[in-house]
Amino acid sequence: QYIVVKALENGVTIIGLTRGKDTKFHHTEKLDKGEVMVLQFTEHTSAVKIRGHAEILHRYGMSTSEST
Amino acid sequence: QYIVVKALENGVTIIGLTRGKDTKFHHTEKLDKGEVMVLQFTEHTSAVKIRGHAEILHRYGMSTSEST
Amino acid sequence: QYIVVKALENGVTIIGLTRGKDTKFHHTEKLDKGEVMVLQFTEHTSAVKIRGHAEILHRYGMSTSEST
Amino acid sequence: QYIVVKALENGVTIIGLTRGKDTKFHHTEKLDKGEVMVLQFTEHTSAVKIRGHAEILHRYGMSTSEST
Amino acid sequence: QYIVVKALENGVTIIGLTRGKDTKFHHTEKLDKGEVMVLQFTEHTSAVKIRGHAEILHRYGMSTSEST
Amino acid sequence: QYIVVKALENGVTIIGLTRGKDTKFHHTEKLDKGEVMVLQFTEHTSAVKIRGHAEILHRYGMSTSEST
Amino acid sequence: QYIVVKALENGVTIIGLTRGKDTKFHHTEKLDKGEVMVLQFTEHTSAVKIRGHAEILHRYGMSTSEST
Amino acid sequence: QYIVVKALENGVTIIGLTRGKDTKFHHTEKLDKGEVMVLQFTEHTSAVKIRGHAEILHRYGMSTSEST
Amino acid sequence: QYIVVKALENGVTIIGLTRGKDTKFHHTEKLDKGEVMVLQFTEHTSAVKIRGHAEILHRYGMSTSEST
Amino acid sequence: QYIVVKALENGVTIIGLTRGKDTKFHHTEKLDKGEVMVLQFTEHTSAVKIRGHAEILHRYGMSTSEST
Amino acid sequence: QYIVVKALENGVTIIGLTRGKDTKFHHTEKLDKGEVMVLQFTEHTSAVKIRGHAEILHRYGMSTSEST
Ligand SMILES: N[C@@H](Cc1c[nH]c2ccccc12)C(=O)O
Ligand SMILES: N[C@@H](Cc1c[nH]c2ccccc12)C(=O)O
Ligand SMILES: N[C@@H](Cc1c[nH]c2ccccc12)C(=O)O
Ligand SMILES: N[C@@H](Cc1c[nH]c2ccccc12)C(=O)O
Ligand SMILES: N[C@@H](Cc1c[nH]c2ccccc12)C(=O)O
Ligand SMILES: N[C@@H](Cc1c[nH]c2ccccc12)C(=O)O
Ligand SMILES: N[C@@H](Cc1c[nH]c2ccccc12)C(=O)O
Ligand SMILES: N[C@@H](Cc1c[nH]c2ccccc12)C(=O)O
Ligand SMILES: N[C@@H](Cc1c[nH]c2ccccc12)C(=O)O
Ligand SMILES: N[C@@H](Cc1c[nH]c2ccccc12)C(=O)O
Ligand SMILES: N[C@@H](Cc1c[nH]c2ccccc12)C(=O)O
Repeated sequence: QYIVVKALENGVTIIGLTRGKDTKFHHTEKLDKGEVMVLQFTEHTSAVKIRGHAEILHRYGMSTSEST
Repeated sequence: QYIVVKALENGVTIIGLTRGKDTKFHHTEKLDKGEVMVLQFTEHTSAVKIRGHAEILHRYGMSTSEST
Repeated sequence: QYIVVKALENGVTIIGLTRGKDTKFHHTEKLDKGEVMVLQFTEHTSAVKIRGHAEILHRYGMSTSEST
Repeated sequence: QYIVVKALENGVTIIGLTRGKDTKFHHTEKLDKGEVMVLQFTEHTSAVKIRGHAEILHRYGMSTSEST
Repeated sequence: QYIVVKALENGVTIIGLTRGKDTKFHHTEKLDKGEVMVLQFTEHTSAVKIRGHAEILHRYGMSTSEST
Repeated sequence: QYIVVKALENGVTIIGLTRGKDTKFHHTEKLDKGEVMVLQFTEHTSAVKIRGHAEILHRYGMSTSEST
Repeated sequence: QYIVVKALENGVTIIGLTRGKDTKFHHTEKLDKGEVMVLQFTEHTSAVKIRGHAEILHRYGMSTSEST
Repeated sequence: QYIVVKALENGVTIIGLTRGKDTKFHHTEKLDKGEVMVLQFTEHTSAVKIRGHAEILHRYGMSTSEST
Repeated sequence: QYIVVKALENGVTIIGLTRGKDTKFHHTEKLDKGEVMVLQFTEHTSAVKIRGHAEILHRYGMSTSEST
Repeated sequence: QYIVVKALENGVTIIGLTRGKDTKFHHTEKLDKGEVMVLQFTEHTSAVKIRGHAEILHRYGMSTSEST
Repeated sequence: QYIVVKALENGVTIIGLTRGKDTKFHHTEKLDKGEVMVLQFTEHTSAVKIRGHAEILHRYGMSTSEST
């Protein structure tokens, strides 16, 4: 189980949220425009939040996050 | 097993409900317009409630939640 | 295994029935119009009853519950 | 493994039959017209009987039970 | 693994045969016209016999039993 | 894993052969015309023989046994 | 995993070969014209040989054995 | 996992090669024209060699071995 | 679970991020133009970042990373 | 998991490479023109090399090796 | 899980990278033009690098590596 994120602008952030009773941000990965990242769900990551303009590929197709 | 939520307005809330005998809200995540979140079902989360205007992608296709 | 419920009116109720020898209502979740809920079958929930006007997405397609 | 039942009239009954050597009725759930129920097969339920006018969705498609 | 039986006349009988070295009738369920039953294969039931006029849905499609 | 047999004449016989080192007939089930039977492969049955005029549904489609 | 054999003439033989270091004939089943047999691969049978004119259904489609 | 071999001439040989560190011929089965054989991969057989004119059905379709 | 990366220019970098509580870069692999790499997700790698102009094949199709 | 190799000329060689830390040739099988071989991946074989003119069927379709 | 590599020129190299904390080259296999190799991912190999002009078949289709 993974998702693919491609940054369409500089400063896209991918945030990993902790698995378990508590839900906190455990890691933030910054992407420059054009970089691609492939991210799994893991023992420590059960939710992911994406900020900034990016393409997100997942099992239901593609979503586009917009810069806020 | 995950769902994908894209906020179509500011202030969209994603609520995780506890797994087990009791059903309570254990975490609320606020999304700004354009933010995308990918959320798994987990040992602690067996139901999710979405309020506000958002696109929800799941195995049966897409649902749109409306602001109340 | 989950189902997706979208309330088409205020006051839609989703009822979880207990797994096991006895069958009782263990939780009732009220939805306002436009709210969407994603619900798993779990160790404690082996049947779900929906009252009020709502769209229910499941593996066989979509069912619409009507207000009684 | 679950089935979906939508009541098309008042007084539809869904009967759960016990798993095991003996086959008895362990629970009867009454549905009003328009109510929808999603029911799993479980450790205690290995057969289900539906009486009254209802739509039953299952892996082979849809069956309609008629009032007797 | 389940099959779906809809009675097309009164007096349809569904017979469960025992799993194991011996093959005996352990339960007979009578259906009235229009009633629908969903039946699993189980630890105690490895064969099912249907008498009377009924529709039987299974993984290979639909069979119709006739009254003898 | 099951097969579905529908008798197209009286006196159709379904024979279960034993699983294991030896291969013997452990059970013979007689069907009247129009009766339908659904039969699993089990711990005790690893082969099935059908005599008489019947329709046999299985994973590869349908076979028709003829009366000898 | 099973195959389906329908005899197209009398005297069709289905031979089960032993699983294990040695390969021997452990059982021969004779079929009359029109008889149908459904045979699993088992703990004792890892190869099957068919002689005589018969239709053999398997996962790759249908083969026809000819009388030698 | 099995393959199906139909001999298109007399004297077709099916050779089983041993599983394990060593690779040897542990069994040779001779087929007469028209005979069909269904062969599994097993604890003792991890490769099969076919000589002579035969039709071989497997998961990728059909191959035809030619007489050398 | 693997992805395929083809470098479309010299100096493409594939970065493996550690699985676990911490997220660090544990390995960087440099590719020259035209080289192809096939990379699994593993016990030590739960996320991969690609910089430079490359084609990335994954379960959702193809993504192209651009040089920053 | 197996592949199918058909020799299109004499002297085709199929080489099995050892599974484990070391990678060596543990077995070479020579095929004559027209012979067909079906080969599994095993505890001892994690890579296979084919030399000479042959047809190789695998999950991605068909490859043809050429004589060098 | 395997990939198929066909060398389109002499001197194609297939490099196996170690699974685990460290990532090193544990084996390099040289292919002559026309040779075909089928390679699994294993306990010791979690990434593969291909240099030189070759066709690589994998679950996403075909990639072509170019000589650098
Ligand atoms: N800590 C939460 C994170 C989470 C996953 N899915 C969620 C859905 C809603 C809210 C929180 C979550 C958990 O592991 O369950
Ligand atoms: N605590 C409940 C939450 C829940 C999941 N699915 C439901 C359906 C209906 C009502 C409650 C629920 C459980 O784990 O079972
Ligand atoms: N307590 C019951 C609830 C139930 C599930 N499916 C049913 C079908 C019919 C009646 C009751 C049920 C059980 O776990 O089995
Ligand atoms: N007690 C039976 C109920 C049952 C399931 N499937 C059946 C089919 C026919 C008759 C009875 C049944 C059992 O668990 O096996
Ligand atoms: N007691 C038998 C019932 C049975 C299942 N499938 C059969 C096929 C033929 C004859 C009998 C059977 C068994 O469990 O094996
Ligand atoms: N006793 C045999 C019955 C059998 C199953 N499949 C067969 C194929 C051929 C001959 C006999 C059989 C066994 O369990 O293996
Ligand atoms: N005794 C052999 C029988 C066999 C199965 N598949 C084969 C292929 C070729 C030759 C023999 C066989 C085994 O179990 O392995
Ligand atoms: N003894 C070998 C047989 C074998 C299977 N697949 C192969 C491929 C190539 C060479 C030999 C083989 C093994 O079990 O691994
Ligand atoms: N160390 C993290 C790496 C990671 C995987 N997926 C992620 C998504 C977001 C942020 C970090 C990650 C983990 O194993 O969970
Ligand atoms: N001994 C190696 C053989 C191997 C399999 N796949 C490979 C890919 C590249 C290089 C070597 C290999 C291993 O089992 O892992
Ligand atoms: N040693 C690494 C090799 C590896 C696999 N996939 C990767 C992706 C990126 C970087 C290194 C790797 C591991 O087993 O995890």
